[in-house]
Amino acid sequence: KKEFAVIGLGRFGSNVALTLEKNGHAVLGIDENPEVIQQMAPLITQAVGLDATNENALRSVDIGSFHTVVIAIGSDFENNLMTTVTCKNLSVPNIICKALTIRQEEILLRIGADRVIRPEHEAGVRLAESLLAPSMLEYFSLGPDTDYRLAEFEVPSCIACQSLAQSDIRNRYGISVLVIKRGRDVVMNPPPEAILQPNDILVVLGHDKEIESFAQLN
Amino acid sequence: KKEFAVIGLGRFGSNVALTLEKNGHAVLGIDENPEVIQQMAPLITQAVGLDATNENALRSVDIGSFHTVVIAIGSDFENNLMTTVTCKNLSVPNIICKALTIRQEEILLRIGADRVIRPEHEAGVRLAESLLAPSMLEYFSLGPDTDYRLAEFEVPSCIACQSLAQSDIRNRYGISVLVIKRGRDVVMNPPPEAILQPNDILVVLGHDKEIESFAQLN
Ligand SMILES: Nc1ncnc2c1ncn2[C@@H]1O[C@H](COP(=O)(O)OP(=O)(O)OP(=O)(O)O)[C@@H](O)[C@H]1O
Ligand SMILES: Nc1ncnc2c1ncn2[C@@H]1O[C@H](COP(=O)(O)OP(=O)(O)OP(=O)(O)O)[C@@H](O)[C@H]1O
Repeated sequence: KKEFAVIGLGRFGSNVALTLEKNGHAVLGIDENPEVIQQMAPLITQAVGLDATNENALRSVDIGSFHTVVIAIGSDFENNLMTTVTCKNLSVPNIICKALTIRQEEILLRIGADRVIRPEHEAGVRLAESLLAPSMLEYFSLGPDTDYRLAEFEVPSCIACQSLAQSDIRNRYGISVLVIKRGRDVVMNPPPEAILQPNDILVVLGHDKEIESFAQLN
Repeated sequence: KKEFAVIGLGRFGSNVALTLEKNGHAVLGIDENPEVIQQMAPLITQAVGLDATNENALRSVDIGSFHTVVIAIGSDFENNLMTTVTCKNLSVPNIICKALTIRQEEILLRIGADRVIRPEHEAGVRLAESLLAPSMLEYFSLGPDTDYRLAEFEVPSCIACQSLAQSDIRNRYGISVLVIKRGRDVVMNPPPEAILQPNDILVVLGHDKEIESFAQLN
């Protein structure tokens, strides 16, 4: 099976297509705007101008032969919907859509989208979270059924130059230091006598609330 | 100092504002569209209708007293630019702007933005990366100066029911298993005899290339 097609080469769609191409995958890009096709044609494997709400046009590029189709049409929800329904009818196994609102997301999931992305909404939430805990450089949750997370911090200045044991992080915050990165070196399961130096990067494991308190240290 | 103001309450800006409010912070929201202000007024601490390119209007809400101002105006770059320059002149310490293109980002950084976000671009790259390694549930890099990363995977079926030692992950892939999560339980630094069960979540540390090979296992 061919891999990826992207319908709608706006900022979101074109970046999906370009990133896939950069990583060695052939992408079919579709857009009804000939200027967009002209711009994208030198940059992706195949760029075709057609109206994706037209089932015959989608058949003509054998859209059903693609494993994953990304439908990146934002501003015209009816176009987005029509295109999604058509791809579903043509048996595309994995359909990923952009949506602008949660109501649109619900509708798209109900009519056959496998996954829906709301770029502006997600970026707004992500920015707010980084403003709320600016010392937490990165993190991810260990799952939807748990409040454990892994998080990355620069060593807070108030514990720099202490040993891990002296800093007493586990007792004071309930979190565990899994990794210390210093420059290019990485120490896993650092021993209690390991000295925390300024600019070290710590990777810690703990519950959301514990990690949030630790994040307030800076 | 007051904390947060958001100028431009479109999808990106409104979600920044709402997430900050949900986490207990008072937000000043500014938008020139009275319908937007009417919608947002019940949801945030203060919603003011004004044209943010007007320096006197921004002075009237004491914008310089805010530590962080998010300028979430996308489609009119001149408005975005004017507002950014005005906030800079009024001594806002931390200015974060939305941009549509990398050229806009460069300009905004040069005229005083501390950070620039391109939501559609970043979402497109992020989606493509998740399509390229669908078994890698989450990850983060340990820094811009290293290719070490932490990543989260569901146990690949071909090694489920083996012990960590039998699976020989470290020798075969060069990556280290830091955490095994099973249901609600979390085991740090699992011993070699730990059995990997289907549905376990693994957190591993390794170089980008090693993690990418491990990601192909599913
Ligand atoms: N029926 C259609 N068939 C093919 N392409 C379409 C169709 N409708 C819209 N497009 C294309 O999809 C692209 C993105 O559409 P639109 O501008 O509506 O979305 P957007 O969400 O605002 O984009 P961005 O990703 O830049 O935020 C445009 O280049 C447009 O030409
Ligand atoms: N000069 C200005 N002063 C105050 N508000 C403004 C100004 N210019 C634009 N806005 C507001 O900013 C909001 C977002 O603007 P716009 O629609 O240009 O951005 P967008 O990037 O498309 O939004 P979204 O975040 O929904 O993707 C709108 O509600 C608009 O009224």
